Amino acid sequence: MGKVIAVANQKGGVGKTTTAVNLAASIGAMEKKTLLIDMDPQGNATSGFGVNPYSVESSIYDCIINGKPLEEVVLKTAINYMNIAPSNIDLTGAEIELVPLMARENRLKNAIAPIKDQYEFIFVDCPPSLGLLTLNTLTAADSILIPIQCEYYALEGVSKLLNTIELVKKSLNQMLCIEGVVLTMYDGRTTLAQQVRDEIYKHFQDKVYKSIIPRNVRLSEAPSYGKPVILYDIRSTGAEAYLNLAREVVENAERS
Amino acid sequence: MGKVIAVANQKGGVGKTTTAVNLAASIGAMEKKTLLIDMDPQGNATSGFGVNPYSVESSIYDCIINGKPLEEVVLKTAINYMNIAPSNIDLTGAEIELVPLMARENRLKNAIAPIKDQYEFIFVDCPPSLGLLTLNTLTAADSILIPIQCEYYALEGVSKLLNTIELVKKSLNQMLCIEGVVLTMYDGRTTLAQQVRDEIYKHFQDKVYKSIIPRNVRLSEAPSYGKPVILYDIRSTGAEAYLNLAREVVENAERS
Ligand SMILES: Nc1ncnc2c1ncn2[C@@H]1O[C@H](COP(=O)(O)OP(=O)(O)OP(=O)(O)O)[C@@H](O)[C@H]1O
Ligand SMILES: Nc1ncnc2c1ncn2[C@@H]1O[C@H](COP(=O)(O)OP(=O)(O)OP(=O)(O)O)[C@@H](O)[C@H]1O
Ligand SMILES: [Mg+2]
Ligand SMILES: [Mg+2]
Repeated sequence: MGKVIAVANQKGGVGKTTTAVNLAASIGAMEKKTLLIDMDPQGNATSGFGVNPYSVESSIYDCIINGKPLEEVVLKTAINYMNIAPSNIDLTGAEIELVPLMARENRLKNAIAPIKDQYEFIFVDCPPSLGLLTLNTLTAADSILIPIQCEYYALEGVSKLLNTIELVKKSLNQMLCIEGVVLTMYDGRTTLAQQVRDEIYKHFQDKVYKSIIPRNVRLSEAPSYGKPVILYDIRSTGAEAYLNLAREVVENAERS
Repeated sequence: MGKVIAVANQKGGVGKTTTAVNLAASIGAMEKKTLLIDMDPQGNATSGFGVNPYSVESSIYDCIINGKPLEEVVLKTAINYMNIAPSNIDLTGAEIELVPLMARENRLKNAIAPIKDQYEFIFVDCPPSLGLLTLNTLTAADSILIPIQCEYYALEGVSKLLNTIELVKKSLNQMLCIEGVVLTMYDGRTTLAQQVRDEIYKHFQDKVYKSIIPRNVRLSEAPSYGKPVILYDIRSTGAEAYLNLAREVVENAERS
């Protein structure tokens, strides 16, 4: 039975897409059937696998707005056990188009239900906001994985994200819990990063993954080749960190 | 007559807030009457000046939704010639609340009109999306200043931003033009940054500011002290870069 994990944080540029792409690819490489859904109108997770969001005919937009079966939208990737449900430019209008629709927060959950059993893990990359696309994802998700950059503004936004999770739990999805918190773009040389890290450990304790993702240029180069980092440069510290994170995520899932 | 400049880019974490805060502060330090409006529900520009977005009684939300005069919301800052119109938690719901309202894209423009003459520069920090808050800002603005991080995903989003600017020009604000493009968090040691920089010069030519903002930890430390970088560490390379950018922005405005 597939576990649906939202990769979300309304703060921009904290590594949501980089985490969703590389975690899904790493777990796929461990031969666990994995799906990555791109719910961000920017389509970065889509292009992170070499798929052009501008040329994709149908996308997750058609599933949540027109009820198209998710199975018809899913594409294969260069990783055998991993598929992607791409985003395209139509998704930009979805936040406003969803407002008057029936069961507007449940559209993604209903789209995933028929295929949930075909995968062990389903990751959903979210846009940098707490609008209807992210709410749809938090309603469909079993848990949320929170990438946090060790910077002041990123720390500030955490309490707001936690409030939103509580609101979703109360009225849309009682099951939602925190899968884990991953520190991203970590540069241990700065005191700011250490101070923010300590704050996050105090707040989230054992929910913080042992694997910390270091700042590594290979992670930001990989998307320009349309590849996850394990296909672009498996020896890099970025690839190693995401493989370690993938092992932790899988172990936690198998234990519970 | 105040020049309204939107600081916008739907890509997250590219340095919009850091640019809006430090540019407004630097121009204020040049003794030009400056206003910074925080249109991002995250309230980072607000806390960048030491104001707590959770404790602010009235904010830009009251102006665009309830028609409260902007003058009643504006706060003084530690910089004499510079004021701020803060954001607060209410702004989170504004994107959805604006949908059914009359003249929903013109709410900010109408709020700014009565006080536009009191300032030489009015900067507006935008959230990382192309929703109604950003559309309100592009409708109210004379021009848009685009911070771009020299990374692949940030480059990918530029064509979408330019499309949106064209749409706004056609139907909401004929006057809107590009004020300039500023490269942020620049690390010249990586070939990726150089490649992306060259792409941006090719695309925007003389619209790209000569001042490039380097990656500088003092810029990310300053907000944790509630200060713009010129008050936190004026000798830093980050402060120097924003003072240079401020001079360019002022010179361009005085020339046209
Ligand atoms: N560990 C890392 N080391 C170096 N660069 C990184 C790392 N993680 C992410 N990046 C780069 O930083 C930028 C921001 O990351 P990313 O786009 O994944 O964040 P995001 O949270 O998905 O952004 P958005 O809020 O726009 O969706 C990207 O250009 C990415 O390539
Ligand atoms: N030149 C720089 N050097 C080092 N750190 C920087 C620089 N510019 C910005 N930062 C840091 O990078 C992070 C992202 O910057 P910022 O929050 O200004 O981007 P943004 O585009 O406003 O993000 P959002 O999309 O969430 O609104 C912040 O933690 C900020 O402190
Ligand atoms: Mg992303
Ligand atoms: Mg910002």
